[in-house]
Amino acid sequence: KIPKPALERLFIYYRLLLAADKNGEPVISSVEMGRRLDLDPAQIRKDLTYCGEFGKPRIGYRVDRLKDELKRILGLGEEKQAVLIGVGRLGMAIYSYPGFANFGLEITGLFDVDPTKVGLNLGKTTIRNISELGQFIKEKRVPLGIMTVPAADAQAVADTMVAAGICAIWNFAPVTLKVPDNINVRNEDLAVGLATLSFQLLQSGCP
Amino acid sequence: KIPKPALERLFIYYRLLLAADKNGEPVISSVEMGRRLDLDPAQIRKDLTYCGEFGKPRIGYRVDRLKDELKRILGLGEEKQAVLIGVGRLGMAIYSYPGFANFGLEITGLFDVDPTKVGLNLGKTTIRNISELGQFIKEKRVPLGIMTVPAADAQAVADTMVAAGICAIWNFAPVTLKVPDNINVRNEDLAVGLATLSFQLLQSGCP
Ligand SMILES: NC(=O)c1ccc[n+]([C@@H]2O[C@H](COP(=O)([O-])OP(=O)(O)OC[C@H]3O[C@@H](n4cnc5c(N)ncnc54)[C@H](O)[C@@H]3O)[C@@H](O)[C@H]2O)c1
Ligand SMILES: NC(=O)c1ccc[n+]([C@@H]2O[C@H](COP(=O)([O-])OP(=O)(O)OC[C@H]3O[C@@H](n4cnc5c(N)ncnc54)[C@H](O)[C@@H]3O)[C@@H](O)[C@H]2O)c1
Repeated sequence: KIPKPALERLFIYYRLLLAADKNGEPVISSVEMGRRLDLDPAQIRKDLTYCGEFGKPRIGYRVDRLKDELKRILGLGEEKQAVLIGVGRLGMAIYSYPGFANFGLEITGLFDVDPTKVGLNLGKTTIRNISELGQFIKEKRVPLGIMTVPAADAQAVADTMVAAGICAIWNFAPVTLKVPDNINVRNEDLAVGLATLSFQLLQSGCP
Repeated sequence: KIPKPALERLFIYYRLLLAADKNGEPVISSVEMGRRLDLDPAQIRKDLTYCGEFGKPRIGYRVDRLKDELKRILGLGEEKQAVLIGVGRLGMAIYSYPGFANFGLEITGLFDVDPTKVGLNLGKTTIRNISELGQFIKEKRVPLGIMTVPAADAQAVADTMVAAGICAIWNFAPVTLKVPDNINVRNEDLAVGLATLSFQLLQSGCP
């Protein structure tokens, strides 16, 4: 089992290799990777042994081979379906972001309660009413739900998804969701990220 | 000095107390806080001693007093100015989000390169051209810069801000910024967050 901090770094190496491959770089060393990512090359070499990758001394890693290996290990080749609930400011930004496709995510269902939004066609997907969410997850066996609804609505939406068999929730609402232990929940609390940064500002006495 | 994980929890307690105060709750216990946040009440009590707060046994904490104490300790009463660069999908969502005001943040400058956006008036602020960024930061002594520009442009924008005397950068672009050590940088890498969640899905064998 790969420890979480190492796992997050492997995704960052994969993204770096995608760019290096596009640039036509045949090989890359852990020292060069370390320079671009501001990380310790020894840490990078250690992380890459989790996927059985050993570079050649003084040459480094073959970019195309290492990229494909990471893609396989991290399960990035597999298309993962997701539904997104709450097509507001943040929901729209996430839905239309092309960068998630690099990680094999496809948002196949959009849901909202706002009558002026339900029925709107956004590219490949039409916004459906929240009442259809449970059935959609069940029928299409969607594993992942992305929640960008207001804090007050988050728990109810989570309950609907859990009842329909969702396996993981990516939650942007600033609330702690109560879900069974077998459901993976990842909370992105952007406001706390900002608050922590401004506290550090205060402590450093700036401006 | 408060360790970072404890600091992040103190902001979450503050947000919970804001809501409890609005609901008119006079007191709250660490056990009740733990229930709402899915945290260990002993951990909550320990965190609150960082700000010299000791609840009364079996009664708990006075909501208004604890809220104000946390606000003081965390420096939330002080208005902090910020500039936001890159008024695209994510930039717009962040600019128009009312939740950041709870943490004393006010975005007083918007910057972009897109001629169709420069000059647009969004509420209190007009989008300015990126060429004015350096001068704006210097003149108004803005401490914090929020970057929601494409990855390829991020380093150049950071360099402009550092030269103008910015103290902290909140970066959403998936790149590692090279900045002097005295600048606080917080990276929000949403794609890696998602990738980690979907990897856990794979490992749990769902659906
Ligand atoms: N915008 C940001 O930058 C930002 C930052 C941090 C956190 N958040 C959090 O992300 C969430 C979304 O924020 P936003 O700014 O996009 O809000 P928003 O109000 O722009 O969008 C919310 C959307 O959810 C829909 N909705 C409401 N109740 C619903 C329900 N029961 N089922 C389905 N859809 C429902 C609304 O119709 C709306 O379209 C909020 O919880 C917010 O606290 C947003
Ligand atoms: N949208 C998302 O959900 C999301 C998720 C993860 C990461 N990100 C990252 O956040 C950043 C913004 O993403 P987005 O989806 O909002 O992109 P976007 O293309 O919608 O917006 C980018 C904005 O930056 C402006 N810009 C470009 N170069 C600039 C420069 N040199 N100076 C000032 N402004 C400049 C563009 O004109 C545009 O308005 C990107 O780095 C992206 O990788 C976005």
